[in-house]
Amino acid sequence: VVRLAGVTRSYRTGQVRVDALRDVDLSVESGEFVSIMGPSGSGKSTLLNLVGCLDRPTSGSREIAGQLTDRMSDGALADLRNRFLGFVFQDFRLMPDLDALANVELPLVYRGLPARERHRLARAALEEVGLAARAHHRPAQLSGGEQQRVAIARALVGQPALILADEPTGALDSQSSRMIMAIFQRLNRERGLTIVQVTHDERVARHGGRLIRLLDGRVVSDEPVVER
Amino acid sequence: VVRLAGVTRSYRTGQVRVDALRDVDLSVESGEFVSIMGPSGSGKSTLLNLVGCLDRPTSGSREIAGQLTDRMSDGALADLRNRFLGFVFQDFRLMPDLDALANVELPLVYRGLPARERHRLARAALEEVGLAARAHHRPAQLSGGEQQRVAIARALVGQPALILADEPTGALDSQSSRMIMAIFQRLNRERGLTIVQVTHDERVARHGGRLIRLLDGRVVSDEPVVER
Ligand SMILES: Nc1ncnc2c1ncn2[C@@H]1O[C@H](COP(=O)(O)OP(=O)(O)OP(=O)(O)O)[C@@H](O)[C@H]1O
Ligand SMILES: Nc1ncnc2c1ncn2[C@@H]1O[C@H](COP(=O)(O)OP(=O)(O)OP(=O)(O)O)[C@@H](O)[C@H]1O
Ligand SMILES: [Mg+2]
Ligand SMILES: [Mg+2]
Repeated sequence: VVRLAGVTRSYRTGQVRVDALRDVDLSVESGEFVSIMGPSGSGKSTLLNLVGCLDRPTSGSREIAGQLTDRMSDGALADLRNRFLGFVFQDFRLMPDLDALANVELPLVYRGLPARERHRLARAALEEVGLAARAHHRPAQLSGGEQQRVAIARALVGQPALILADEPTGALDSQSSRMIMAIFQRLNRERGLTIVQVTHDERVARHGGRLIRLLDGRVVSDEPVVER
Repeated sequence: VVRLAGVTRSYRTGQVRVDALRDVDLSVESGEFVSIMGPSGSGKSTLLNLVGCLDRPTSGSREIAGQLTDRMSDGALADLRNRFLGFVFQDFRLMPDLDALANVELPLVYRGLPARERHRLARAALEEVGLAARAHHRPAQLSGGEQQRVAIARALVGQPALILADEPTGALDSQSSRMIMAIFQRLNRERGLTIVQVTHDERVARHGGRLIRLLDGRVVSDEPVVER
C-alpha cells in the first residue's frame, strides 16, 4: 500500500540546503503496523508527510494505494488522501473555530455524507477516545491531550485504509496512551487498518509489528518487533 | 517564590461549568525543582498558567516573586512575567514570521537590550540546546523537537528566577530529553533557578526534587523525589 523508491526531500533556506530525507526506500504492505523512531530532526515527519501525499519528493518515485503519484495533480492527491488516508499531525492541526465534534466530522463533510450520519459517526469516534463530554469545546477550550485525542478521532472517523500518526501519544499520560494504542491494535487486527506511526516512546513503538529507525534522513535499521 | 491559597479556576462553556482546578494550595520555595504529573485534562496546564500569571484564578489568592497579584493590572502582570519568569508552553507558541534567533531574542527585546547583546545571548541559548545551525529557520522550517528546543532557549535566555515548563520534552527523543534535563538540573543547582515542570514522563519527573500529582483539578499527592 506504500512504495517509496529512492525518495529524497531537500529544502533550501537561503544559501543552505537541508537534506531532510536521502535516498529512502520503503515498502509497507496492507495490514502492517509500522513504527518509525529516530532523533529530533532525523526526517520522521518529512517521511510521514511524503507517505501521506501532503508533500512531494524532491526526487524518487512513490506509489500509494496502488497509484503512482508522480504525475498526479494537487486535486487528485487531495482526493486520494480523503479516500484512503487518516492523518494525526505532530501539532494536531484542528480548526480553531470549530468545536471538537465539527472537527471530527471534517473528513466526512469532504465526502458529502449527510449531517445526521456525520454526527453519528463523529460522536462514536469521540466516545472511543473518551471525549464525549467535550464535543462542544473548541480547541482553545481543550487540554493538550484532549486536542490530540480529537485529532486521532478525526483521523479514524472515515475508516481509512492507512493511518499516518506523528507522535499520536506525545501529549498523553500513560493511561490515555494505553487507550489509544489499544484502539490502534484493535483496528489493525480486526479491520486490517494499515498503520505507520512516528514515536519517541519505545513502549508505543513496540505495539507495532515492525520498527524502522531514521538517522540524518536515512533508514538505518528496519526490524520486526519480536514480542507483540 | 510561589504561593497559591485556595485557588480555583472554572470555565463556562454554554450551560456547563468545567472546574479545571479546585481549591489548590501550593507553595514553592526559591531553588526548588518541582514536577507535576496527572492524567490528561486533570488541570496541569491550567495550574501552570496561573503560577505563570498568564491567567487569573476564579477564586483564591496568589503571590509570585513576593508580590500579591490579586489587584495587579494586566500591564503590571506582564512586567512581572518579563522580569522573573520564563515559560515553555505545551504548544510552543513561537512567532511564525520570525526565525529561531529572533524568537529567542523576544524576552530581551521587551527589556530594551541593544541588538548586539540580544544576538549574543540568543546565539548562546540556541547553542546550548543544539540548534546553532537552525538560527535562521522559521518555525515552519523546523521539526517538532527543534521548535520545542527553540521555545526552551527563549524561556532561558533572560535568566529568569522561575521557569514554568509544560511538557518540555514532549516532542523530544531520549537523547534530546537528556540534554534538556541536564540543562535544567545544572541551572537549578548552579544558579538556583526555580523550576516547575509538567510532564507525562516519569524519568523526566524524577529529575526534580518534588513530585506533585493532580487528579480532576485537585492535588492528590505531594512527595519528595527520593533518589536524585
Ligand atoms: N478555555 C476553556 N474552556 C473550557 N474548558 C477548558 C478550557 N481550558 C481547559 N478546559 C478544560 O479544563 C480541564 C483541564 O485542562 P488542562 O489544560 O489544565 O489539562 P491538562 O492537565 O494540562 O491536560 P493535558 O495533560 O491533556 O495537557 C480539561 O478538561 C479541559 O477540557
Ligand atoms: N520547510 C523546511 N525548510 C527547511 N528545513 C526544514 C523544513 N522542514 C524541516 N526542515 C528540516 O529538516 C529536518 C527534518 O525535519 P523533520 O520534521 O522531518 O524531523 P523529525 O524527525 O520529525 O524531528 P522531530 O522528532 O523533532 O519532530 C530538520 O532538521 C528540519 O530543521
Ligand atoms: Mg517530527
Ligand atoms: Mg496540558
